[in-house]
Amino acid sequence: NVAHGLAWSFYLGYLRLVLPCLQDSIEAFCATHWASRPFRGRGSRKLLILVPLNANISHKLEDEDHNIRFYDNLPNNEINRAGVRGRVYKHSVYSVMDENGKAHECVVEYATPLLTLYSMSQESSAGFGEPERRQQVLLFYRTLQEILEHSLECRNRYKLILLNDKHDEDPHFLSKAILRHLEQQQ
Amino acid sequence: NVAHGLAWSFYLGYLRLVLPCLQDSIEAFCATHWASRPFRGRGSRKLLILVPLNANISHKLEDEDHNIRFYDNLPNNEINRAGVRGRVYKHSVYSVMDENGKAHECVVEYATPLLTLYSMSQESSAGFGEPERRQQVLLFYRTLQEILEHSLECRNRYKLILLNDKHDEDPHFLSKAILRHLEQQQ
Ligand SMILES: Nc1nc(=O)c2ncn([C@@H]3O[C@@H]4COP(=O)(O)O[C@H]5[C@@H](O)[C@H](n6cnc7c(N)ncnc76)O[C@@H]5COP(=O)(O)O[C@@H]3[C@@H]4O)c2[nH]1
Repeated sequence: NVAHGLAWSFYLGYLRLVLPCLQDSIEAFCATHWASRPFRGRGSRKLLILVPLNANISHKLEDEDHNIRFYDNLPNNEINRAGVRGRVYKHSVYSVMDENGKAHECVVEYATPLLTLYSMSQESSAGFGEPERRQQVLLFYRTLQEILEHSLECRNRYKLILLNDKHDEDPHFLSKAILRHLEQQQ
Repeated sequence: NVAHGLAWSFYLGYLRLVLPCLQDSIEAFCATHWASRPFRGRGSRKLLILVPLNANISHKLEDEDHNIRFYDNLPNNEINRAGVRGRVYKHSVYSVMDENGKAHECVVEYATPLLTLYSMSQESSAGFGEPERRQQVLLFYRTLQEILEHSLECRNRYKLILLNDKHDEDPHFLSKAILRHLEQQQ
């Protein structure tokens, strides 16, 4: 079950390493961006992880929805990993505009392992096709949810956002989905 | 089968992205390190990927064998991936000394997904234990070998080095294993 292993890999090789220092990174970021005062108001200090059911992932969020703009990257985090000296882990900060034109900053990215699920479903030799892919995305989501709920290093530092692709024709589908989740944390 | 998905993920989400520009990175590296003349002689211009059967991975190769020294990192490669702007991919160059005291430079690292296999075998809720782990490492190695042999982007740009941990007591086991593989390319 590919999704099971990818969820564990995402947790063990990434979330468990980066979430404990996310708060500090955001604070360092706010100190160097004091003029524009990001992360005030409804902005979230958790890592928002987007999980689209169709595993259709963009490399730039602003390509999905013009109410989303790339703001800047958080400071780099360097960790020695498996022979790579100072491997870089970083997150991007986006500014998301609501219907009143107000901007909210958040640290958001897609769950990268979904790119693997998508590509595997396109490679005949990889062993599964498009019909199984949706199943695998759901299994990934549920496995990850389960792992993260029991993780001390990750607790309260993330938000998993499952995106139902049925509303894809709405040009502001993504910003609205993100804003709904930001609101829920008040 | 966790190892199957991890091998595909390692190819689709990493090797397929970085191997095509490895040669250029090494050339840029040699241009900025001209005084010490690295990669002459027996040094390899392929990515050496270490696959230890026991999945026991160090974060710094020099901790494993004092005949190995960290030389420097190749230039960073920045790619926009799944919402992370300019995600950094880099490799470390090591200097490996042979029995005659001669140094050979190479780009080498452990296969990162083995860290996931190792950690999963330690987590009771992940679904497999130490006895299955060796099987999974072999499956990972064979699947990866199969994928890479059929890959146009990766052909001739890598070398998979399966490390049998039976010789772990030899303090120069790792440098000798690497040098054997460098020799094979003449
Ligand atoms: N040596 C090495 N250097 C790299 O830069 C690198 N980047 C990825 N990988 C390995 O390739 C495979 C595919 O990567 P993917 O990005 O889909 O999944 C990644 C990704 O979803 C997430 N992750 C890891 N590092 C980052 C990162 N810097 N930024 C965002 N996400 C990351 O966590 C998963 C597991 O990571 P690793 O367990 O380090 O091994 C990966 C994986 O086996 C790398 N391996």
